[in-house]
Amino acid sequence: MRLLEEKIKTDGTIISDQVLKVDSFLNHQIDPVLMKEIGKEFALRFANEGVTKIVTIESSGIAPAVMAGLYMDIPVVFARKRKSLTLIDDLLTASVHSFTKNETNEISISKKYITEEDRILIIDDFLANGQAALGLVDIVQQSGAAVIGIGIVIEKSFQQGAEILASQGIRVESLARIASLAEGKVEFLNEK
Amino acid sequence: MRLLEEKIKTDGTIISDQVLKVDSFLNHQIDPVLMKEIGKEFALRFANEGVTKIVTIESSGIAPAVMAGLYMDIPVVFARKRKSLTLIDDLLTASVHSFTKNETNEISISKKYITEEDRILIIDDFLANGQAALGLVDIVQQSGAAVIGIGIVIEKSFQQGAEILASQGIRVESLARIASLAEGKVEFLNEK
Ligand SMILES: Nc1nc2c(ncn2[C@@H]2O[C@H](COP(=O)(O)OP(=O)(O)O)[C@@H](OP(=O)(O)OP(=O)(O)O)[C@H]2O)c(=O)[nH]1
Ligand SMILES: Nc1nc2c(ncn2[C@@H]2O[C@H](COP(=O)(O)OP(=O)(O)O)[C@@H](OP(=O)(O)OP(=O)(O)O)[C@H]2O)c(=O)[nH]1
Repeated sequence: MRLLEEKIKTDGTIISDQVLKVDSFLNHQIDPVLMKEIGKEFALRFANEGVTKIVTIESSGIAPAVMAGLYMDIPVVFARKRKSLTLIDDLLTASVHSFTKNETNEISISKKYITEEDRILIIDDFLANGQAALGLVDIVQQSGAAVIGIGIVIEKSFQQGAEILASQGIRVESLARIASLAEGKVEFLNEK
Repeated sequence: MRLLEEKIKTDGTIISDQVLKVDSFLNHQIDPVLMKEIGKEFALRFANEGVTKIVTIESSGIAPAVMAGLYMDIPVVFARKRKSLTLIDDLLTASVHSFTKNETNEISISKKYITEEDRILIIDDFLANGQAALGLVDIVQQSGAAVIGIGIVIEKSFQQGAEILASQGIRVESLARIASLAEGKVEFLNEK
């Protein structure tokens, strides 16, 4: 997605050869117009698939997911990483491992909001090691719903997540695919 | 806001005489079309105020805030309740006390995203004890920016938050104002 790639080049900051900071428009400050364009793009790529609902995870997945839900005219459910005041129903849960923190966390979605009739589009902001995406796939599969595909805003193609998902036969649509963050510059896959 | 009140009556669940559960359209599952209408309503109420940016707090404030930001064509910043991978800049922080959990937490926003030139609209999903709203006001004031007002989706008028903010001279626009959750029914302020 050209607009997104341009935004990454002008407003993204490379923190290390593993980490791209996009706090100015996606992860802390949010650019609503860009989110709308991202939502529209996901809606285009997953049109005609009979998607009934979008599943994402708090917090950075919410804005892109809600915009996609608006264009597709379907509800959006976000997985919780921690207990909340009203998250008290029967829960579908999955474990998500963090390599950086070397810890495993549980994520949850109420059974009420994904049923076996659903056709689910998973959306998240980053695809890196893929643990969060795999956790969301696990939850959707537990409910009996179909995983139609995964929409990712920024994929770090040099990390394992994209490959793991592809090897599971899951369709992944990433709006920006980063081949490398080495030597202080962002190199997209299509530039190679 | 009539549409919101109707949604609360049909899809809200009263958990106790203190707590209204709206997980089916606001706090876990999100109704994007409703969020868009909520965003439009906030944009209308705070039009012509020269608002430059919206400040909210993860997670449930994000969807309403992003829709308001879309209508007002301004950026949205969400306060973090916990460290994140890229939240490493100089931070503005505030303490937020939880009466239920009897604990105090720190919320943060990077100094980069609120400066003294800004005119800030704060948006959040619920106004109850007001601690989160007060924390956001504190952060905005630390930056030197002006607090133009606070937009709340659901205000529980029987709790102290609304009154505390009013007593500080802060303009609060709540789209639904609940006078009571007693006896298993939602009573809005304008129904009394
Ligand atoms: N900005 C940025 N973030 C990255 C990058 N690579 C991974 N992340 C984010 O970091 C978080 C993952 O950290 P960990 O759970 O510790 O996982 P990991 O060490 O196995 O990668 C996720 O945030 P999250 O769960 O999405 O958090 P939130 O923002 O939704 O709160 C993920 O999206 C990157 O290059 N840049
Ligand atoms: N559904 C619902 N939620 C209520 C109600 N009253 C307060 N809350 C939410 O509960 C959370 C506040 O809990 P605490 O921090 O423990 O505060 P408190 O005990 O002093 O009220 C906030 O969630 P939050 O920080 O907004 O969490 P998140 O949803 O953004 O993750 C607030 O919005 C209510 O009647 N119904």
